[in-house]
Amino acid sequence: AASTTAASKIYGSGDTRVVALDKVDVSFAQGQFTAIMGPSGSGKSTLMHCLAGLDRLTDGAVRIGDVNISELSEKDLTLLRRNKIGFVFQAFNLVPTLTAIENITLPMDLGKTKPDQAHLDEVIRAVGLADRLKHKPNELSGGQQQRVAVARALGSRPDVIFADEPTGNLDSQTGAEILAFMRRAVNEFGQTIVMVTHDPVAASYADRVLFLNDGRIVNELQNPDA
Amino acid sequence: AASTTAASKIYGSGDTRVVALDKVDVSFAQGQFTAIMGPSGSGKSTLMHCLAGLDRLTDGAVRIGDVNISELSEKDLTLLRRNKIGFVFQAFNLVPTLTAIENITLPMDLGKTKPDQAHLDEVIRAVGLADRLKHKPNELSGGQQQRVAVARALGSRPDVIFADEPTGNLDSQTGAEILAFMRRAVNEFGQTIVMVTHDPVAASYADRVLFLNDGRIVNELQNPDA
Ligand SMILES: Nc1ncnc2c1ncn2[C@@H]1O[C@H](COP(=O)(O)OP(=O)(O)OP(=O)(O)O)[C@@H](O)[C@H]1O
Ligand SMILES: Nc1ncnc2c1ncn2[C@@H]1O[C@H](COP(=O)(O)OP(=O)(O)OP(=O)(O)O)[C@@H](O)[C@H]1O
Ligand SMILES: [Mg+2]
Ligand SMILES: [Mg+2]
Repeated sequence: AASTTAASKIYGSGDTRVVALDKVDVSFAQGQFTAIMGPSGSGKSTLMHCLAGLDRLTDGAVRIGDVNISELSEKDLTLLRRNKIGFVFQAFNLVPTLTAIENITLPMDLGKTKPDQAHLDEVIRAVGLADRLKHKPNELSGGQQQRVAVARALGSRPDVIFADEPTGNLDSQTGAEILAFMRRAVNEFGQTIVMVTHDPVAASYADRVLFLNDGRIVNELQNPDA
Repeated sequence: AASTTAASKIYGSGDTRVVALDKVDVSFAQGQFTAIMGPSGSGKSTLMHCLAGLDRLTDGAVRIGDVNISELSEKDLTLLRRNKIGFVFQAFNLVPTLTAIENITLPMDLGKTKPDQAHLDEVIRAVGLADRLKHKPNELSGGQQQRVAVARALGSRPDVIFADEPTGNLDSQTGAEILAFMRRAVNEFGQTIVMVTHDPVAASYADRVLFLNDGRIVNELQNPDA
């Protein structure tokens, strides 16, 4: 569903040079749930943003499906992202002037696609926001904002979901609801999920765990248990 | 060091009415390390903001030291916050145009106080940011931004530190460095720390854990182990 070949991302130069990704080869099969763990600053968000076409590599290639996304025009990349990719940002990136429900349906409203209402209701139930839909982000707790970001990525049922630390601001019970929903999305609908997490319990929901350090994949675990 | 009496915070009215805090009585002794846990949306950040004078209660009182802070002028409240209180925000609240080190020393620069350089160096070492000090927030990972926010609250060695989920974006090793530093600050300097967390391992560093649900304190554990 997604892959990188020799992906490198370098910031700055001279003594401010930072190699955020160092020739990373990784691939995510359709219908697979992968967790990515690693120290703070090891390149996880950078990898996710480059995979989703939100940032450009310095070197190497990214494929979504069988499309090399660096060959796409800005317009086609935007369409690909809107139709095929859901992204949960580490910093949520909600629109402050829209309510929770407007934030959640924003990708579909922009793409003028009608949501599958039963699926959307199920997403809203799983994230526990049914009684907060009319609130704006500044009227929500940190974890509620995070859940709006999660629901926005899941609501359109995209082929591939990139979730950057989706449960970091949630208590274990609220997080478990979301992780169980994501597990079902993979099992029942064949969606592909790539989830960055610092929480081993969250990682245990995945089919495999990749470990990143200093911009490289240094280890891989299959079928992890907490 | 800090306490509330019958603290209530109510948002909205009619059917958008939310009771975020419900007559909360709590007190934090000088030199005590308290963790606060509870479901997402249970009122933890609201309690912390009201304790630190960043938000006003609908009813009840907050004391810092023996001062009822609702009786202070805006000017005196600002001085109290700057001199006595450190706050780690759940959303970090860094200044985007300042570098990491400028963000860290901002409270002291505003107050025109000179930092204790040895202490500041120790804080920077504990949060692991020595090689990122000249970076701006948008050149830092999520966890690095969180660590800047932590260092800013600790750097001036305030009497009371309120930390709202200070390790949520950190791997366990980076988080442990910060928690150990906070434990030392309490043990060696008699600082008071109130830390909201969703992580039981982080809570185990505290002297006691308070559990919040629906705006009330529902349980308390002394000397918790993970
Ligand atoms: N301006 C507002 N208007 C209406 N409701 C609000 C407003 N601000 C906060 N709330 C509500 O108050 C409740 C408590 O919020 P608070 O931020 O204290 O929760 P929290 O315990 O910190 O949660 P989290 O663990 O998700 O950070 C939430 O249910 C939230 O929706
Ligand atoms: N614009 C930039 N200029 C210089 N360095 C940068 C820039 N953006 C990111 N970096 C650096 O790239 C590295 C990788 O960042 P990234 O956000 O991918 O880390 P991460 O693994 O997601 O960390 P965390 O767990 O803290 O979120 C970090 O060390 C960061 O400081
Ligand atoms: Mg990150
Ligand atoms: Mg909060």
